[in-house]
Amino acid sequence: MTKIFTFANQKGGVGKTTTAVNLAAYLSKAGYSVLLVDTDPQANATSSLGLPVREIPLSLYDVVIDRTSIGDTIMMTEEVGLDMVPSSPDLAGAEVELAHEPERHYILRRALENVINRYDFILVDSPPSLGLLTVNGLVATTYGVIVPLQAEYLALEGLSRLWETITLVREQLNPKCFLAGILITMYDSRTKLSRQVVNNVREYFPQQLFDTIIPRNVRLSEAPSHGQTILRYAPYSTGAQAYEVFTQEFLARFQNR
Amino acid sequence: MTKIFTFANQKGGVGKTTTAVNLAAYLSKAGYSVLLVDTDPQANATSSLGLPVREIPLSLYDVVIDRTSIGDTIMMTEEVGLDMVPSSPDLAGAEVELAHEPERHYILRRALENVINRYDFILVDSPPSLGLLTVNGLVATTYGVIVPLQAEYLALEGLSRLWETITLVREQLNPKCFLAGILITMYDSRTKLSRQVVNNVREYFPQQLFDTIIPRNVRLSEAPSHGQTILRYAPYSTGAQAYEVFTQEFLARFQNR
Ligand SMILES: Nc1ncnc2c1ncn2[C@@H]1O[C@H](COP(=O)(O)OP(=O)(O)OP(=O)(O)O)[C@@H](O)[C@H]1O
Ligand SMILES: Nc1ncnc2c1ncn2[C@@H]1O[C@H](COP(=O)(O)OP(=O)(O)OP(=O)(O)O)[C@@H](O)[C@H]1O
Ligand SMILES: [Mg+2]
Ligand SMILES: [Mg+2]
Repeated sequence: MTKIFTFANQKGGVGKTTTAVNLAAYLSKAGYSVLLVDTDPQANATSSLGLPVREIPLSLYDVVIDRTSIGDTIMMTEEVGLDMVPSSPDLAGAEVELAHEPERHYILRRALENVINRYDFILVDSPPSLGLLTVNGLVATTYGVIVPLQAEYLALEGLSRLWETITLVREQLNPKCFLAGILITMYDSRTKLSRQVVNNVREYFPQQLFDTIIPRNVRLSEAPSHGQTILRYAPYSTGAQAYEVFTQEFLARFQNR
Repeated sequence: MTKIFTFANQKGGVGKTTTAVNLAAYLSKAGYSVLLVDTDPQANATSSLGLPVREIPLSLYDVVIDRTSIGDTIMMTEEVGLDMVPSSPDLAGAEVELAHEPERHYILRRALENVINRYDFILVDSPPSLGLLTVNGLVATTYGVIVPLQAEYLALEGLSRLWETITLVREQLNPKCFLAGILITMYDSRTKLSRQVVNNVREYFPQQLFDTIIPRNVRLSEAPSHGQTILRYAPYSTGAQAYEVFTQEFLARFQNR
């Protein structure tokens, strides 16, 4: 039974892509078959896995405008067992192009039905907004939403709005859309702010907060420039180790549900 | 003659809001009258200046749906000489609500014509996307676009797409939309990556790159949680000093043009 998770947070630069890409890598290392879907027109997840964004023949955009099936867009990556549905900058126009399509919120969910039994996990990366592309991810999820949260005040401020949106989608479009986990990213143990944010989140969302905290580690931001996940680029770095531990916690929480 | 600048970068979390808010503060400290316009539905610039986002009577959204003039939305802030046009989460629906409005790209430009002679500078903060709200900022600018750029690989990757969009808007919608400056933010001198990104930008955009580099400094990320600019929160911090020096360089570059 394939488990579909969506990574979302409208606040920019909080580690959505870094988390989706590296969790996908460690899940495939653990022997699971994984599909990573990039719904962000920036196509950062696509380039982080070494795929040439400007030369991609078919992307999620072609699926959205009904030109092709999602199966035709799937590309293999350097990691065994990790495939990818690439994004394209054209996706930026989807929200307006589909404004009058009554079923526009179900496009990704329906598309994934064609490939669902080929993978153990499908991970969906979202853009920094609560628009149509992100909502498609919230409607497609079958196991819930993972929220990467930078340990900063402005990122915390957006959490209540994200919670409202998740609740709205659960009530109106997808009963399986719930806040499945919050992962603290770019944590700097030297700052009081980081500790305050974590304490704040633990108070309001104790069930959802993962124990694993991802520290700030420059290796994580270097890896995309080599088109590699942290597993391949710097497997002994503190960033890699944190994502490996996170993967174990993720599996412990969801594997048997 | 009012000078309108727009702060844009579709990459999330690169310091757009932090730069717009703190430049506005130091310009008002230098005796200029400044209007800060928040076009991001996250309303981070609004809350960074201490305004209560959920209780704002009239916001930019009311202007966009033609319910009121921008003058009616203007609020004073704690800084003398710094006013604000607040945002609201409702703004997230604007792209779809205005999809068929032929003049949708000119809404902000036209609205600002009513207040243009009341301020020396108008600074526009954008959301992390290249959608309608950001394009409105690119069409409204009269002195160009300031691009805050985090010294990271994924932020650099988005620069060519941003350049293409700025060029497109200049050719089709606003001849005054050009790349007026690139400001390196969250620079960590200990990492090779930061140095590589700066060298890369200096090679391709030598004219636009500001000499001032904003270092990573936790005081900058603490200030918004107090609803204060860095000038009021921690004026002697390295972050505050960097924005003060940046303001001087900004004035030197644009004051006499
Ligand atoms: N733990 C970390 N330590 C250091 N750098 C990190 C870490 N996690 C992510 N980064 C870097 O921070 C930046 C933002 O991360 P990322 O792009 O994953 O966030 P995002 O939420 O996907 O951004 P966007 O909102 O633009 O989609 C990137 O340059 C990334 O390489
Ligand atoms: N020089 C800096 N040093 C440390 N932290 C910073 C610095 N500049 C910004 N920050 C913090 O980094 C985070 C991202 O900055 P900011 O919100 O200004 O970026 P943005 O580009 O406006 O984000 P978005 O794309 O979500 O609109 C915020 O939490 C901010 O407080
Ligand atoms: Mg991303
Ligand atoms: Mg911002």
